[in-house]
Amino acid sequence: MPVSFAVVNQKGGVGKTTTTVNLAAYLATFGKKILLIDIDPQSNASVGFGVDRQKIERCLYNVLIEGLPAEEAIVKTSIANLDVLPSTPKLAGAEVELVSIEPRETRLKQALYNLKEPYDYIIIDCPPSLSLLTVNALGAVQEVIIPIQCEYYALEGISQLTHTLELVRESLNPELKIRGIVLTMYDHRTILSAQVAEETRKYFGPKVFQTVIPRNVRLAEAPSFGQPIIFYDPGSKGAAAYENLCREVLGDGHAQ
Amino acid sequence: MPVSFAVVNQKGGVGKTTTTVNLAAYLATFGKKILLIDIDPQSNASVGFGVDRQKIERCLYNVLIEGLPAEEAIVKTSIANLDVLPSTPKLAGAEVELVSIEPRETRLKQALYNLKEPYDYIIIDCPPSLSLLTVNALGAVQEVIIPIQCEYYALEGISQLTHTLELVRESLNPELKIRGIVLTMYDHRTILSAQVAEETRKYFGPKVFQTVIPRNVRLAEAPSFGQPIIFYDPGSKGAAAYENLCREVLGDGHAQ
Ligand SMILES: Nc1ncnc2c1ncn2[C@@H]1O[C@H](COP(=O)(O)OP(=O)(O)OP(=O)(O)O)[C@@H](O)[C@H]1O
Ligand SMILES: Nc1ncnc2c1ncn2[C@@H]1O[C@H](COP(=O)(O)OP(=O)(O)OP(=O)(O)O)[C@@H](O)[C@H]1O
Ligand SMILES: [Mg+2]
Ligand SMILES: [Mg+2]
Repeated sequence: MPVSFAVVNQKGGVGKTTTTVNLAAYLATFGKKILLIDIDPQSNASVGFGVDRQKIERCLYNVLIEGLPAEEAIVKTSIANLDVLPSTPKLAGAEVELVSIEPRETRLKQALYNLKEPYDYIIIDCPPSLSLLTVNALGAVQEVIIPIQCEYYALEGISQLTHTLELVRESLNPELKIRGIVLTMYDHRTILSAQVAEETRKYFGPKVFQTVIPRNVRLAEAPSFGQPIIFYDPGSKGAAAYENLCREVLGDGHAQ
Repeated sequence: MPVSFAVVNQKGGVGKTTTTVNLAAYLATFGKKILLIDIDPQSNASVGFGVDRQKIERCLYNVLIEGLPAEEAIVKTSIANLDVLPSTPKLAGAEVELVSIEPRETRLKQALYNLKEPYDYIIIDCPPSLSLLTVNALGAVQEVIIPIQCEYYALEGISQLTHTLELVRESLNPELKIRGIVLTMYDHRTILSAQVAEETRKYFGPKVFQTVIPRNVRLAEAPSFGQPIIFYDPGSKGAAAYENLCREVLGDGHAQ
């Protein structure tokens, strides 16, 4: 039974895709077999691994709406141990189409139940909304990882997010836990970052990962080359931070 | 007949709320009467003007779903000439509820049609999705302003956005135009910013505003004080940029 995470936060631009892509890549290089699922119609995570959306015929849309077996939409990446179940913009249509399919909240859970391939981890990149696609992701995983950008608006949405997790626990997935909170885009030069980090630790306590992801332009450059940071610039501060986060997630205590 | 804009981009965290709040504030101080509508359930724009969501009994949700007259949900801000039609998290429920109301795409347009107050400008802050709430905003305005963050993923979503605008023109609002593209969070130290700015100008040509909004931490600090930048730090680079943008929007050619 694979360990499964959804990377979720309805606030936009907080580092969900960057965290999903880079955590998945480091876990793969540590020898874990990874399935990354892109349930965001923007398909940034697919692009972040160099998947060409124009060439994709079958994607998560076909799995959720037409019942295509997940295996038939999964693509290999250039990274050993790392497969992607990609999305394309047509997934945006699934939001409305899912409303009239019963049961609409567990389509993804059912699709993953029948997966034959033995993955160690399944990681799902979510869109910036608490919509049916995100609910499908929350219904299909054991834990969530919540990136929080070190800025003011990012704090505002936390109570909405924890409320949604509560609703999902009551109706869909009683075991859903918070695996951890990742502070992202931390800028050591600004008081704002320090204040938000402090507030977040007050709210979530030990749930906040020790590793803090700094603002680092190399992380923003890597997607334009279709590569995770470990291949684009393994010596950068961004790469070191995501490597540390990976060690923390693995729980082997080697986080520096 | 007021001039109306929707500030829209389904990519998250690109500066939609920051642009809406600060453009509205400068237009108001230039003497224009402004109605800012917050159609994002995150209600960041409401918070950006110091609106206390806990104290709000009636919001855009009541207008869209229960047919409450817009005037009854509009609140005054501490800024003369600037009113806000706020949202609260319960607006997130409207996405699903709107699906079963006919006509579901023009609820906002109808609500604004009956407005008695003579506003010069109506500006709508949209959520990071191309959902029914965003479609309602696109159906209710004459023009859109599109903030584009100077980063790679922001470019990826442009074709999806222009495709959605096309669909809205065909079915809901034939006159919908692009008022302009605003380049945001431009960091003069990175090649990435320059590359994205160049690509965006290639794609949109003269539609890109001359004014480029720089990355400026004062813009990120201002919301925690419930103030637009003109009051929080009028001497900052962020304030100067939004003042220039306002002049460009007013079309008086004084943009420096
Ligand atoms: N630590 C970082 N330092 C610098 N830039 C970053 C960092 N993390 C992410 N970015 C950049 O910030 C932008 C937003 O990040 P990303 O797209 O991962 O957020 P997201 O939460 O997935 O956004 P959305 O809500 O649209 O899905 C991207 O351009 C990304 O490259
Ligand atoms: N020019 C800028 N310089 C520095 N920080 C900025 C700038 N513009 C916006 N920000 C900050 O970046 C974050 C994202 O901006 P904002 O919330 O306005 O984007 P958005 O597109 O409205 O996000 P969402 O997609 O969640 O609605 C916020 O924390 C904001 O304060
Ligand atoms: Mg993303
Ligand atoms: Mg916003």
